[in-house]
Amino acid sequence: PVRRIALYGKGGIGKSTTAANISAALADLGYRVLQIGCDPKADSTKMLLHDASIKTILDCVKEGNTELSGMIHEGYKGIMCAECGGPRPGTGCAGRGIIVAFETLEAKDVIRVCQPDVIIYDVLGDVVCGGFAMPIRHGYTRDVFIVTSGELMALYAANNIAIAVNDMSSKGYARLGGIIQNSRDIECENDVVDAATEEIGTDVIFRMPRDKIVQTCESNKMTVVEGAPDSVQAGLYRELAKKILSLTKGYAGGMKGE
Amino acid sequence: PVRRIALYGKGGIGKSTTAANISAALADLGYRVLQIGCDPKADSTKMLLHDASIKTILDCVKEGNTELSGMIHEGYKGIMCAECGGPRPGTGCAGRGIIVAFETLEAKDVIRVCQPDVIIYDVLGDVVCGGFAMPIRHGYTRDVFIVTSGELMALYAANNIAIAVNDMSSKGYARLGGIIQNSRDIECENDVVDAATEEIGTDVIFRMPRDKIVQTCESNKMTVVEGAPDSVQAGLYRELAKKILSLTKGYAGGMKGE
Ligand SMILES: Nc1ncnc2c1ncn2[C@@H]1O[C@H](COP(=O)(O)OP(=O)(O)O)[C@@H](O)[C@H]1O
Ligand SMILES: Nc1ncnc2c1ncn2[C@@H]1O[C@H](COP(=O)(O)OP(=O)(O)O)[C@@H](O)[C@H]1O
Ligand code: SF4
Ligand SMILES: [Mg+2]
Ligand SMILES: [Mg+2]
Repeated sequence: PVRRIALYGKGGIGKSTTAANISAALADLGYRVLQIGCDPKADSTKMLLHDASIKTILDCVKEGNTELSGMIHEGYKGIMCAECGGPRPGTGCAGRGIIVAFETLEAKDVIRVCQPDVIIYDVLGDVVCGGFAMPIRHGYTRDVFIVTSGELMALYAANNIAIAVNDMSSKGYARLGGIIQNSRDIECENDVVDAATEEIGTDVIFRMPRDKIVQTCESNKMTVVEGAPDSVQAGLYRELAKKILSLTKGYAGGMKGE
Repeated sequence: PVRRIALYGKGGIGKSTTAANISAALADLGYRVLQIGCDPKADSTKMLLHDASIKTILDCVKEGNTELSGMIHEGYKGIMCAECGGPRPGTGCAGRGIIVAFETLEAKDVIRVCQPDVIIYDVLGDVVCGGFAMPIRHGYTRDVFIVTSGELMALYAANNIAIAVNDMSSKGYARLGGIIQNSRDIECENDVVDAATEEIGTDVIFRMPRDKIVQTCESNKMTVVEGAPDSVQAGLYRELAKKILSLTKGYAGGMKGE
C-alpha cells in the first residue's frame, strides 16, 4: 500500500518548499514519489521541474486533454509531479480545481498506472472548505502534517486545520501526524509553536530553520536537496523525510526500505 | 446615499487594524460609521470595543436571536460594529457566515435603522469565492481598497482580488479604488509594491509604515487613533481616512462634510 501524506498550512508558510525537498530526499532514497499541488497558485512542483510550467489538471480537463501523460510530469529523479490548478479568482469555489483533479485522477486510475510508494499532497490551508477539504476526506490522505511558524496567523490557520482534520477523522481515515515548524525567526518562536502545538493536542515533529540557501537554490530553479546537497539545510530536509517515513509506517503489505 | 467601502487583502496583512483606525478617524470627524468584519476570525472590531467579545451574526442566527441590537454593537465614539462569523473549519463553505450575515442584515433593513454615513467591510482575501466574494457583488460595495505589503504572498492575493473585482464590476458596481501599502519593512518594498500595483492597473493611495505603537495600543485594547492620538501613526491613519473620503465622493445626494 501507498503512503498518503498531506502538508497543510497557511499560504506562504513554506509548504511547497518543504514538500518538494521532502520529495527530493525520498527520491534520493529510491522511493517512487507522486507530489500533487493542491493550491490555486499551482507552483508546488516548480523546483522539481526546474521551473518548467506544467498544465494544471483543471486546464487539461477544460481543454479536453484527458491523457494522464498530459497531467503527470516527471521531475527530479523521476518524481511524478501534478498541479490541480484553480478557477479564475471570483468565479466559483477556489477549491474547485482540487475537486475536478481528484475525480479525474481517480477516473484515470493514477495509483495503478503510476505505482507510487508515497503520495504527497501540498494543500492550501487558509480556509479548509470545499476542494481544500477534499484531500482529508474519503481516504485520500492518511497522515496530515501542518506546516507553521510562530506567527499568529500561521498558528491560527494551523488550529483551524487541526479542527477540520479531527472533525473529519470519522469520515475518512485522515489523522493529524504532527506539526512541522518552518521558522520565521520571530521572538521565542520555539516556545510559541510548542504552546500552540500542545493546545492542538499534537507534537512538533521537526523544526526547520530559516536559511538563505533556500532562496539561492530557488533562483537556480532547484530544491535545496538537489542544488546544495552538502549543505546543512539539505541534511535537515533528509532528516525530516526520514522522520516522516518513521511516523507513517503501519501499512499492511510491502513498503520499500521498511 | 451611503459610502460603501471594502478593505480586502491576505489574512494577517493588517486589514482589521487599518479598518478600525480608519473608522476611528472618521468617527472623530463626526461620521456615523458601520464596520462589518467579514472574516471567520471575527476580530475586525475588537479594538473598537476594547476587546469585548461580541456574538457574530451567524451565531445570533443559529441561536434564534433575530434582534438587530444583538448583532450590532456600539464601540468607540458610536461606531456601529458587527462580525459575520464563520462555520467550524471543515464544515461547509468558510464564507457562509458572510452570506448568512448579509441576508440577515438586509432582511432587518440595517441601513434604514442604523443610518450610517459610511459602511466599511473588512474582508478576508486569501480566496475570493463563496461568501468572500459577496461584498463585491450585488451593490454591497462601491469602492474596494486592497491592503498589501511587499511580500510575495500578499501581492499574489492582491492580484487575485483585483481580478475578482474587475470580473464582477459588470454585475454590481464595485470598482477598485486602489492599493493601501501596510509596510512590512522588506527590501525595496515601495518599488515592489509600485511595480505590482502598476501591473494590476491601479494606484497606491497610501503607504502606512510599520510602527510598534500599533502593538502598544493593541495591548491596551485600542486603536492607535484612540490610544495614541498625538502619535505620528495616528496622524497617518487620519490622513488615510481623509484620502479615502476624497476618493469615494461622487454620490448623489447629501454626504456629511462634503
Ligand atoms: N526554511 C526556509 N528558509 C528560507 N526561506 C524559505 C524557507 N521555507 C520557505 N521559504 C521561502 O518562503 C517562500 C514561500 O514558500 P512556499 O513554499 O512557496 O509557501 P507555500 O507553498 O506554503 O505557499 C518561498 O519563496 C521560499 O523561498
Ligand atoms: N502598520 C502596522 N504596524 C505594526 N503592526 C501592524 C501594522 N498593521 C497591522 N499590524 C499588526 O499585524 C497583525 C495583523 O493585523 P490584522 O489587522 O489583524 O490583519 P488582518 O485583519 O488582515 O488579518 C496585528 O496583530 C497588528 O498588530
Ligand atoms: S467552500 Fe471554501 S473555497 Fe469553496 S467557495 Fe466556499 S470559501 Fe471558497
Ligand atoms: Mg505552495
Ligand atoms: Mg482581520
